[in-house]
Amino acid sequence: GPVIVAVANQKGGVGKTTTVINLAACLAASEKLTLIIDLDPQCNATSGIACESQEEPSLLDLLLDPAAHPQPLPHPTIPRLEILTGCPDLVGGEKLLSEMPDPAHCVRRILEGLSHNEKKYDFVFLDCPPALNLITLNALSSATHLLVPVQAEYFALEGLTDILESFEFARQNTNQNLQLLGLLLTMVDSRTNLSVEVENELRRHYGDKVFKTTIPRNVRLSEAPSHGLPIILYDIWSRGAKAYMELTKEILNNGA
Amino acid sequence: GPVIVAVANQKGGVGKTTTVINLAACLAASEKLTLIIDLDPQCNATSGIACESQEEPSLLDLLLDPAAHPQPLPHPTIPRLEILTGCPDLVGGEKLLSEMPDPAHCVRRILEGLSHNEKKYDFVFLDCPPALNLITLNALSSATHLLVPVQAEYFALEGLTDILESFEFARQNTNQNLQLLGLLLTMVDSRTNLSVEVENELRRHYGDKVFKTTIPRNVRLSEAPSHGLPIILYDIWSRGAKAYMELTKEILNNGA
Ligand SMILES: Nc1ncnc2c1ncn2[C@@H]1O[C@H](COP(=O)(O)OP(=O)(O)OP(=O)(O)O)[C@@H](O)[C@H]1O
Ligand SMILES: Nc1ncnc2c1ncn2[C@@H]1O[C@H](COP(=O)(O)OP(=O)(O)OP(=O)(O)O)[C@@H](O)[C@H]1O
Ligand SMILES: [Mg+2]
Ligand SMILES: [Mg+2]
Repeated sequence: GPVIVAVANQKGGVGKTTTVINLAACLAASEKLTLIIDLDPQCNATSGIACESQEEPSLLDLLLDPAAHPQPLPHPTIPRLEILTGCPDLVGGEKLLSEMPDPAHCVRRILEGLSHNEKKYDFVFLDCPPALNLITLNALSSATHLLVPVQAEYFALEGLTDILESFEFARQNTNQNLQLLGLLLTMVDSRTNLSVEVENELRRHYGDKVFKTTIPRNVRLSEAPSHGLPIILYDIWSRGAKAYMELTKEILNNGA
Repeated sequence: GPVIVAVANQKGGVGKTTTVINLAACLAASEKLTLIIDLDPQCNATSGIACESQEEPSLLDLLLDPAAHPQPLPHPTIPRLEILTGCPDLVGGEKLLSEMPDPAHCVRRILEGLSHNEKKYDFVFLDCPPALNLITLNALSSATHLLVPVQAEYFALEGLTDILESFEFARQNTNQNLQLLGLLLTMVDSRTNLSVEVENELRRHYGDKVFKTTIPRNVRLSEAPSHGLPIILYDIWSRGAKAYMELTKEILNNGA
C-alpha cells in the first residue's frame, strides 16, 4: 500500500503545511502518484496550491460517514498530484468525531475507502492542525510514518517531547505499525547562533532520527503559496526548492 | 477594573506568546501591575519567562472549580509582573470544560476570583493556543480587548477573517463589551516584497484598526525566551525591544 505520512507538530508555524505542499509536489514530479489530505480547518494546504474546499461531500462529511466515497481532486496543473481539500467546519467537528464509533480511526476509514479506487497512490500526506487533538490523533492512527517539522527556534525545540509522546501513545494504542520518518529542521538560518545551537542540540539528542537535509529560511517559500504554487513551480532555482528536492531524494533513498 | 487583553490568532507561530511576554514586561516596567494568564497547553509564556507550571491548583483545576482561589505567581525578578502559569493538561481539558455550567465563562470566573484579592491589576494578558477552540472562546468571553498578532505572510493574512469572525461571535453572544485593541503586524521584514505587500493590504483593509507600530523580524526576540527573559532584560538596545516599547507607548497613549 501507499506510504502515508502524517506531518504533525502542535507548535504553530513550524512549516507543516509548507513541507506537505512541497514534498508532495516534488514526489509527484518524481513520477509518484501523490495525495494530500488537508486535515487543518485553516485549509492552508488547499489554498496554498490554488484549490477550493470541496463540498458535497466535505472532508468532515467523509470523516463522519464510514461508507462515503472520497473523491480526491486531481490538481488542475500538477500531474500526479491530488488533494482531499480542507474543511473549515472541522473546527466544530471535534465533538462530532468524538461521538463516532472508534473515533481515532475516522481518517483510516477514508483511506480504506480510497484503496477501492483503481488509482493506487504511492504517497499520501496528512497536513495536521497545530494541536494534539483528535484530528491529529486520527492522523497518527492511520499513517505509516510521522514526519515532524522542527523550526530552528527555542519554543519549537521545547515542544518536541509532546509530539513524540503522542507518537508513542499512537504506537501503543491505535497504530502499532507507525514509524518515525524523521525530524526535519526548518527555517534554518546558519548565520544565527540560535539556529546553529538548536540544530546541534537536535542532532545530539535524536541522532539519525534527524534528516540530513535541512530547510533554510527562504522568502521564496513564503511567497509561493500567495501564487498558489509549490516552490518547484514558483522558483525552481531558489534555496527552498533545492532543499525540498534534496529531502525528496533522501526520503526515496531511505527506502520509504 | 483592569484592561484584560486576549492575544489570539488560530494561525500558528505568528507571535502571540512573544507579544504577551514583551508587552506585559514593558507595562510592568511602566509602573503598571500586570498579570499573564497562560491559556496555551504548550506553556510557552510560562517557560519564556523562566517560570514553572504550578500545581495544586493547576490552571485546569482553577478553570473547573468556580470557587477556587487563584494564586498568581509574582515573577522572581521582574517587579509588578505576575503569572498564572500554563497547564499541559489543558490539552485534554476541552471536554471537561465543555461539561461545565456556562462553559464559555470559566476564565471570567477566575478573573472574578482575582478581583477579591487586594492587589488590583492594571493589565491582564491572556495567551491563547493556535486554535478557535473553547479555550480561545473563553479568552474572548472574558477580555475587555482583543489584540491579534498578524505575521507579515500570506497564510496569516488569509486566516485573519476567521479570528475576526470569532470576535464578532463573542461580542454578540458572550461578551458584548469586547473591543478590538488592534491588529499587530509581526516579523515584518521591509526588505521583502511579501512583507511590504501584506502590510499595505492590511492597512488598506483595516485602516486604523492596525497599530502604527510594527514588530520587525529580529533574532534577539527569538533568543530571549531561551534565556527566560523578556526582550527589555535580554537586549534593551535591540530593534525588538524598541518596537515593543513603542507599542506599549501607543497602547497607553490610545487610553487603554
Ligand atoms: N523555510 C521557510 N522559509 C521561510 N518561510 C517559511 C519557511 N517555511 C514556512 N515558511 C512560512 O512560515 C509560515 C509558517 O509556515 P507554515 O504555515 O507552513 O507552518 P505550519 O506549521 O503549517 O503552521 P500552522 O501551525 O499554522 O499550521 C508561513 O507563512 C510559511 O509561508
Ligand atoms: N518579531 C520576531 N522576530 C523574530 N522571531 C520572532 C518574532 N516574534 C516571534 N518570534 C519567534 O517566532 C516563533 C513563533 O513566535 P511565538 O511562539 O511567539 O508565536 P505564537 O503565535 O505564540 O505560536 P503558537 O501558535 O505556537 O502559540 C518563536 O520561536 C519566537 O521566538
Ligand atoms: Mg499549517
Ligand atoms: Mg504561543
